[in-house]
Amino acid sequence: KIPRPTVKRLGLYYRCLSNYREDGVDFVSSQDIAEKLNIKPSQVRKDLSYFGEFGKRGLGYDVKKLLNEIAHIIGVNKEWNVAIVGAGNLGSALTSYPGLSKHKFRVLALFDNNQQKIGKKVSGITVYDISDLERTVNKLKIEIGVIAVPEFAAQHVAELLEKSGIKGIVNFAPVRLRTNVPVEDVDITLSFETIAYNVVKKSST
Amino acid sequence: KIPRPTVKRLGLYYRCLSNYREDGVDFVSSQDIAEKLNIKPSQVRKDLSYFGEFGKRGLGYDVKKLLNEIAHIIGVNKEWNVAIVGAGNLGSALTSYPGLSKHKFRVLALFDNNQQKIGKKVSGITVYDISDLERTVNKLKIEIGVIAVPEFAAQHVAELLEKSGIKGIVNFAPVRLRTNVPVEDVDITLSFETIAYNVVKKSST
Ligand SMILES: NC(=O)c1ccc[n+]([C@@H]2O[C@H](COP(=O)([O-])OP(=O)(O)OC[C@H]3O[C@@H](n4cnc5c(N)ncnc54)[C@H](O)[C@@H]3O)[C@@H](O)[C@H]2O)c1
Ligand SMILES: NC(=O)c1ccc[n+]([C@@H]2O[C@H](COP(=O)([O-])OP(=O)(O)OC[C@H]3O[C@@H](n4cnc5c(N)ncnc54)[C@H](O)[C@@H]3O)[C@@H](O)[C@H]2O)c1
Repeated sequence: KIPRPTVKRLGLYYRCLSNYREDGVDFVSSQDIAEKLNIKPSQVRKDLSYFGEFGKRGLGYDVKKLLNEIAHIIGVNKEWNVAIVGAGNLGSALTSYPGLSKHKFRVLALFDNNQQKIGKKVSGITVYDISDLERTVNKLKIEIGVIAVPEFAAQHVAELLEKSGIKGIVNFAPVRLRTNVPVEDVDITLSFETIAYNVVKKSST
Repeated sequence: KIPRPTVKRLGLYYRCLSNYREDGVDFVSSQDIAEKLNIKPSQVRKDLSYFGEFGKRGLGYDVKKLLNEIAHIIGVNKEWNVAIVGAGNLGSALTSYPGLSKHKFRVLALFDNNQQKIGKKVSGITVYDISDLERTVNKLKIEIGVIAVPEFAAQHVAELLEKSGIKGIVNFAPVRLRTNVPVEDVDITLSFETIAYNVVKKSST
């Protein structure tokens, strides 16, 4: 079993290696990767060792080969169809975020229960009625559902998504969901706590 | 130097221990914490060892004591004044997100350069003109700036924030900023890659 933080870092490694490839670099060391990501080279070696041997003695890691391997592991080569439930501020920001489609996550539908939003478009994507969730998830072959509704509605929406046959959920509501489908909770306050720690550290050195 | 992933996990430990305290639990083991966070107990022990000895043989960790210690380390006891630049979809979602104020990050001001948004309020917070950034940051004693503007404007906004005397930046724009102030980049696509990996793993087991 690969630890969760390692899986999260794979996305970072993929970005970092893509930048090196764009710059025409063929081989990199664990130090080259670690510097860009502000982590230790030993952490890079440890993470990559979970997936087999990629480094060549003296030469370092083969950028193209490692990119292909990581792409395969994190499903980068695959297009993922995404639906966002909650066409509010957050749902709209996620729909228009170019980072998602750049990493092969295509938002194909938004869902809401507010009659004034249903039928409208956000960045070209239609807002469907939440009662059409199951039919639309099957029709558009949607695999990932995003929960961007208020806290009180999140558990109910998770159950609707599970019933519709969705394969994974990215949850932004500050609620622990009870569901059989894999869930990834997102909480941006952790980034604020990290910056607070770095600010305190910087002022005391 | 404490590794960055460890700092990020401290926020998670703090949440987990607060829940145990609310349930009236006085002592917990590294296993009790690890189970809730889906990580290994050895990772919990390793992380907490950076900050000194808290566990008591046989009893486990003293919940109240550990909470106080972590609170002190990640600046939880301190109120942080926050300004968000970019009163669009993302800026609005962040302003109304209850998670921030719950963890003592108070959004006190929004900034924008769109004349139609300036002077309006989002969840009770005033949208100021970006040209008033320096004066308002000093008046409201703002320490953390959030960048929620389009990619092309992010570097310019980072320079304005640095000039205004801000101490730390949380950056949502998909751009690597050049600034002397500590920056924490947020990219939610990493959560999508993690869920994609878990979905692929689940379907192959
Ligand atoms: N995790 C994070 O880092 C983070 C950051 C910001 C916001 N949030 C959370 O994201 C959620 C959305 O925030 P927002 O600012 O976009 O709120 P919002 O009020 O702007 O949008 C919520 C949308 O959900 C819709 N909705 C409500 N109940 C529904 C239901 N049962 N079915 C379908 N749609 C429903 C509403 O009509 C509305 O359009 C909130 O839970 C907020 O706490 C999380
Ligand atoms: N990192 C992530 O996970 C993530 C997720 C979603 C969106 N985003 C990013 O967040 C940013 C904002 O997204 P959005 O959907 O809210 O966009 P938006 O267009 O709704 O909002 C952007 C706001 O910035 C303002 N603005 C533009 N230039 C400015 C300047 N020089 N000074 C002050 N204000 C200025 C605009 O007037 C607008 O109100 C984008 O860069 C987007 O790519 C990141």
